[in-house]
Amino acid sequence: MIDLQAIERVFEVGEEQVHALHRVSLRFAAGAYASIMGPSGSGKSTLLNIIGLLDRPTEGRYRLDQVATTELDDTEQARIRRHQIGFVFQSFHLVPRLTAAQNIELPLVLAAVAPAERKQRVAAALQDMDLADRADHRPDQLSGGQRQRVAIARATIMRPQVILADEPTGNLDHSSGSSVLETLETLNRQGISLIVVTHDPEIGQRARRRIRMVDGSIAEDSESA
Amino acid sequence: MIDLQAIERVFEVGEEQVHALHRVSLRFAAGAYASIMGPSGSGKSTLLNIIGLLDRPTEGRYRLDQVATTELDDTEQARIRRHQIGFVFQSFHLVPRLTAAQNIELPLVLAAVAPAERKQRVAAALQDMDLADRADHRPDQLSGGQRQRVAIARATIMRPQVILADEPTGNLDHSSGSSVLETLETLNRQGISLIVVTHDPEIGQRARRRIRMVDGSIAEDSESA
Ligand SMILES: Nc1ncnc2c1ncn2[C@@H]1O[C@H](COP(=O)(O)OP(=O)(O)OP(=O)(O)O)[C@@H](O)[C@H]1O
Ligand SMILES: Nc1ncnc2c1ncn2[C@@H]1O[C@H](COP(=O)(O)OP(=O)(O)OP(=O)(O)O)[C@@H](O)[C@H]1O
Ligand SMILES: [Mg+2]
Ligand SMILES: [Mg+2]
Repeated sequence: MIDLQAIERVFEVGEEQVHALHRVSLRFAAGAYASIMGPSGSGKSTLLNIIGLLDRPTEGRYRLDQVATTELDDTEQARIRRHQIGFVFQSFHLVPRLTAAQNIELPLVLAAVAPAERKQRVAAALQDMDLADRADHRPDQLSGGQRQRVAIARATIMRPQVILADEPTGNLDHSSGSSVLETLETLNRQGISLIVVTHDPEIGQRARRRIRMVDGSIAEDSESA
Repeated sequence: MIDLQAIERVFEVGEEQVHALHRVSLRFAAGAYASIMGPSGSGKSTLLNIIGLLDRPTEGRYRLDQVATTELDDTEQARIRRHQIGFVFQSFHLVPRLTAAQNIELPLVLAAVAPAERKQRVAAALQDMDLADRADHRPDQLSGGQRQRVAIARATIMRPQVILADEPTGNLDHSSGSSVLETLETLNRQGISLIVVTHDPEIGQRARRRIRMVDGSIAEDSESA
């Protein structure tokens, strides 16, 4: 399903080179449930961005569902990303002018889903994320944790094949965080691959496979242990 | 030092009224160290914004260091805010065009501190936050936790009388989170009032006074217990 081979990611800042990912090789089967943990700056978001086709590796190859994505151009990558991947961003990236409901609805609109069905699916997602009474609030009228839940609902509304969640509970209290994880785990039980980046060991331990990064490399991987 | 009396904060969204804060009365002495915890949406950021003079209550009074702030106009409030308060935002609010070092330096520039002294203080702050090797990165070239540490360094560089930190460790691993708290606690021991909003009970327990909010009201306050 997800097959990363010898991935390198180097960023250039002026004269400096930052080796954000080094020799990363990982494979995930369809329906996998993995967590990625590690210190701040260890490369977790960079890795997730590459898996999510939001960034390209400097070296190495990435196959998604048998497709050699590294050989596709940006338009083709964007198409795959839109249809197959749901991404929960560490900084949410909600559309400021749209309400919570409209933000969640956006992928359905872009996929030309019929209005009646969109309405019903958005209502279900709002209910599931405990946001029904905040449907008409714009992001600046929401709390940090409410924005996070909007981002999660938007990433999952299309039932993508792969859900990538970057710190999905960072702004949530224990109870909202568990609730959100349960929603993601329910989707995983239905066959959706789930990769969660987290700093919270309680969240990380819930995954069947636990990966730890240090300084851009994979330091531990419970699957190969 | 901080004296809130019968604070109400109502937001209006279309026809709807959101009672984000209800009957909040709290007093903090100079040098206090308090944590505020509670469910997502319970009013923690709203309360912190009012204390930080970033927002005004709908009703009630707020005295900061004997000054009846609620009676000041926006310019006067902004002046007090700039000189007396350091605010770490839940969503960081860094200046995108400036580097980490320049973001941290900004309050010193605005306060007309001499260049040589600015340079030295920024270098110390970068060192303290483990960001020395990221000084020239702009926010989009930093990890989530690195941005968070820049926000903390910027909020503390002026040695304000009051530091208000909204989820300062939400994007940090355990070890960086502790390190950041130690920096804030060192400032508190020097006499600076410190109020930390957090979802992490380990962080919340470190405070001498622990406040819990539910649905816009103070549900528990260990100081009055
Ligand atoms: N666009 C960029 N340009 C330069 N350096 C970058 C860029 N993006 C990330 N970096 C650097 O690459 C390293 C890895 O960043 P990444 O965001 O993947 O870390 P992370 O593990 O997600 O950290 P956190 O837990 O703080 O979110 C960091 O040291 C960061 O400064
Ligand atoms: N500008 C606004 N307009 C309308 N409602 C708002 C506005 N800002 C906040 N709210 C609402 O007020 C309530 C309190 O928000 P606040 O941001 O203070 O919560 P919080 O305790 O910080 O939550 P979190 O832990 O998720 O960050 C929330 O239900 C939120 O939807
Ligand atoms: Mg990250
Ligand atoms: Mg908040």
